[in-house]
Amino acid sequence: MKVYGSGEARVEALAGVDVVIERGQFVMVMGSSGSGKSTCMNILGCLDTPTEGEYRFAGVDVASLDRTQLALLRRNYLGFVFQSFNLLPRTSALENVELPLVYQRVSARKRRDRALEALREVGLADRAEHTPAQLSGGQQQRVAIARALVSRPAILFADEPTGNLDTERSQEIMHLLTTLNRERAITIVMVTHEAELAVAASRVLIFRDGRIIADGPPQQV
Amino acid sequence: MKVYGSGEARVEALAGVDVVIERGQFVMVMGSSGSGKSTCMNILGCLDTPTEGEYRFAGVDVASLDRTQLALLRRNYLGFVFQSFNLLPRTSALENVELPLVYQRVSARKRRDRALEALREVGLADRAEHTPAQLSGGQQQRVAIARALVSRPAILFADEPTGNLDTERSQEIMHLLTTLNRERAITIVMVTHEAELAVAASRVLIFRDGRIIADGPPQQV
Ligand SMILES: Nc1ncnc2c1ncn2[C@@H]1O[C@H](COP(=O)(O)OP(=O)(O)OP(=O)(O)O)[C@@H](O)[C@H]1O
Ligand SMILES: Nc1ncnc2c1ncn2[C@@H]1O[C@H](COP(=O)(O)OP(=O)(O)OP(=O)(O)O)[C@@H](O)[C@H]1O
Ligand SMILES: [Mg+2]
Ligand SMILES: [Mg+2]
Repeated sequence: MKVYGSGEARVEALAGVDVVIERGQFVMVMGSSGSGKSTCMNILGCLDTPTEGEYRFAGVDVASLDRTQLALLRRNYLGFVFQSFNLLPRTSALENVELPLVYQRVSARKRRDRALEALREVGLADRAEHTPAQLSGGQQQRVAIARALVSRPAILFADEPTGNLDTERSQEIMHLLTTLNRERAITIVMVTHEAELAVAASRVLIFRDGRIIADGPPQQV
Repeated sequence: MKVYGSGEARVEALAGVDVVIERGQFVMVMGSSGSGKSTCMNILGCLDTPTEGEYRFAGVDVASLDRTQLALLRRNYLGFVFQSFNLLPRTSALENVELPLVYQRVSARKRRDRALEALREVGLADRAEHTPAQLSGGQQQRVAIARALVSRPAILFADEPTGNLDTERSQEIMHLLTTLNRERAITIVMVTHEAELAVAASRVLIFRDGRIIADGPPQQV
């Protein structure tokens, strides 16, 4: 349950959501614009808290954790691709991708190698020195994906990660994600509005007006 | 022709583009990430200039216009939906949509009515007072579309205007755009990566590595 504002301005972004995500699942989240997908992702990713209700991460009630413990939890276990990328503006693609490794105190040399490898995986090794303003929309989106994956998170939350990518690039990213899910057991929760991508997932959640109205395998849903 | 940087950092964003866009056309622009679509749109929209070559708008060489004349040209004839929306952050949706009418010195009352009507057309009349931070990704995108259309431009440049919208909302926006094109003869140049939207256009341009490699009706291309 997530409510913003009050009185006339009251908005129920989430009106009642009950969901359990299991380790190793690839969950696709779909639904109309404004239906609560990003709000739900932010709560699952420990970036926001519900107005009512509780959220347990690996059996731990996250409301019982203080800010430092939450930051450590996110840093060590979670990767996030935001709907609006959230890259550091005057910083190169390489430095943007290195950032999670800086927080994890990885050595400068290892950071650079792993960040370059992550950029290579999204086809941007030749744009390592460009700042976001010197990159196309789809390139910025791919830098955000590389940054989310470089720390090898246990769970990846990806909010519309292919929204700015042509079909070929989208397929490359989907191939990368399904491989990571299958070979490294990375749990993936991904928002998309493109039905043809949903078949890559084992499970689809459909949101409407702040509720989940369907939950099952892609073919059924 | 559009080149950034030099030496090792040299990037040919546009390597040689020759295109003529006729009044009343609905042109769909497609192509891989980083192929030059947004760069081309910025030049056509008089927001940027080519490194080499010329651009004539209604017979006028835009290089012969000074900054004030260019600003007037854009204000009076052009509408732009940016790939990253570019909304004013601490300003309500209504005020964001009113902005082009402020520049055109429309009265406060008319501005408000027309801005509310534009928000209604994109399904956001009930979000008029929300700031961008209080809107979902797809809602921000629709505010950007409303803002681009409120001044009734002769030409609309829309860079991935449905990238964050579910299928139903995308169809609504496409219906709105095709109606404006047909009934008000608004010329539309739209970037998309979704092939199923291309059939709404009379002409498709496909970019690759800074060049147009295909140009024709949707079925052929
Ligand atoms: N300021 C800049 N400096 C250097 N290179 C740039 C700059 N701006 C854009 N580029 C490069 O120019 C190329 C074309 O960019 P453009 O934004 O036109 O691509 P696009 O077709 O719109 O891509 P997308 O579909 O990802 O939005 C890209 O390879 C990009 O890295
Ligand atoms: N800070 C806020 N204050 C008020 N309302 C908000 C705020 N943030 C989000 N909302 C509202 O909550 C609802 C759900 O937003 P959310 O971002 O979760 O939608 P979404 O499903 O991700 O949509 P989209 O597909 O457009 O990205 C929207 O109607 C939005 O207007
Ligand atoms: Mg969202
Ligand atoms: Mg672009």
